[in-house]
Amino acid sequence: MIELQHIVKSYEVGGQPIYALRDTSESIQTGEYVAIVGPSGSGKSTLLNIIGCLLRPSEGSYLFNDEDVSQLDDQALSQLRQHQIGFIFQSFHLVPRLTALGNVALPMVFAGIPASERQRRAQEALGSVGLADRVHHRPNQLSVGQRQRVVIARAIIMQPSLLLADEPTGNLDTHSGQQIMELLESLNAKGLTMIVVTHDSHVARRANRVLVLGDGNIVKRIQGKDM
Amino acid sequence: MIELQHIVKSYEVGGQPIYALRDTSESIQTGEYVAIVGPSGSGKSTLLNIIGCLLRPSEGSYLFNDEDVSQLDDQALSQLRQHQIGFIFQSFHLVPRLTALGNVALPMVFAGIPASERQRRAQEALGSVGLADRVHHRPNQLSVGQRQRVVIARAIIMQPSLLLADEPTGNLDTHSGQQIMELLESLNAKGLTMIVVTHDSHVARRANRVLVLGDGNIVKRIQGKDM
Ligand SMILES: Nc1ncnc2c1ncn2[C@@H]1O[C@H](COP(=O)(O)OP(=O)(O)OP(=O)(O)O)[C@@H](O)[C@H]1O
Ligand SMILES: Nc1ncnc2c1ncn2[C@@H]1O[C@H](COP(=O)(O)OP(=O)(O)OP(=O)(O)O)[C@@H](O)[C@H]1O
Ligand SMILES: [Mg+2]
Ligand SMILES: [Mg+2]
Repeated sequence: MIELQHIVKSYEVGGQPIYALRDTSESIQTGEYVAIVGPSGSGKSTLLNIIGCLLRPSEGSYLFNDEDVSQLDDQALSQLRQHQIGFIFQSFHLVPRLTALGNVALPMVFAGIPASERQRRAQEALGSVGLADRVHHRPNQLSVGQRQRVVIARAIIMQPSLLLADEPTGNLDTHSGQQIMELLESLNAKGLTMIVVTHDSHVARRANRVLVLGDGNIVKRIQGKDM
Repeated sequence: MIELQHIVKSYEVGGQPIYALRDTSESIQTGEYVAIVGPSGSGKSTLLNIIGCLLRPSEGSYLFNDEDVSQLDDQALSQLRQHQIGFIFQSFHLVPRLTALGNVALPMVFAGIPASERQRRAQEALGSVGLADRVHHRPNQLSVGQRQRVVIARAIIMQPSLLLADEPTGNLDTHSGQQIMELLESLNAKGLTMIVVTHDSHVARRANRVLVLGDGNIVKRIQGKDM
């Protein structure tokens, strides 16, 4: 499903080059459950954003289902993201003036789904992440962990084929975090390809395999049976 | 240092009362190191924000160093926070157009400290959280864990007498998280009173004692020796 070849991502700050990712290559098969771990600043979010077509690499090629992503214009990329990819952002990106319900329903608005169906599905998704009694709260009327769960519900509402989760349990207590991972793993069991960036070793060890990043490189690959 | 009596914090959403904190009472002595744990949405950030004089309770009294906080106007509260309290926010609150250096220096600007001293101390503080090579980056040029570390450096730069940390290691890998907690504990050893909200049991068990929140109440108090 995902074929990365010699991906580089660099920036320039104060005239100096900064390498977020250096020559990264990896294949991820449909239906896999891959965890990405590594120190703060090692390039995990950068890698996930490139896979999610939210960031263009500086060098290298990315084939998504055998299609060369660099050949797609912004409109085509946006369509691809909308229909195929669910993204749980590390910094949320919720709409401040919409309620939890409105935020979760937003992808369905873009897909032209009628209002009554949107309401029903958003309500159900929020229930599945333990927020049934917070559906009418706006983001600033929610705890940070509750906002994170709204982001999770929004990411899975369109039943994407690829789920990219950047620290999905980072602001959750152990119990809530486990409930979330069980929910996501049940979706993976039904065929959802899942890539999870995490600092939590309990989350990482539930994946099929783990990519360990260090200073912009994949420094280690661990197979499920070796964890 | 901190005396909370029958603190209640409630909101109204859609005509319904929401209790973030219900009848909470606790004393915290100068120099203590207290952890606050509990499920997502249980009231931890609300409690910390009231202690930090960022949020006024709906009911109850709060004495900070024997002074009734409810009798202080906004100007006096702002002075108190500026000079005595360092706050590591769960959602950062960095200034987007300032660099890491500028963000860390901001409390010193308010205190009238001269530019050369601000530069030197901000540089040193960022070095102590592992960001020596990121000082000129703005928040959107930093990873989320790097932003969190800028927030930590900013919170300790004015050598406050009380440090309030809301999930200080939430976006950090285990190693970076340990380095941060060792830094904060070294300050506690020198007399800094510290209250840390955390979902990480490894962080919680390093405190003198732990308050366990549940649905807006302190449901359990654990002494250091019993952890
Ligand atoms: N402005 C508000 N209006 C209405 N309800 C609110 C508001 N702020 C917080 N709440 C509610 O108060 C409760 C406590 O929120 P708080 O942020 O203190 O939780 P928390 O323990 O810090 O959670 P987390 O671990 O997710 O950060 C939550 O259920 C939240 O929905
Ligand atoms: N726009 C940018 N300009 C310059 N440098 C950047 C930019 N975005 C990211 N970086 C740098 O690239 C590196 C990788 O960032 P990335 O966000 O991928 O890290 P991460 O592994 O997700 O970290 P964390 O665990 O803290 O979230 C970091 O050192 C960061 O400072
Ligand atoms: Mg990241
Ligand atoms: Mg909180």
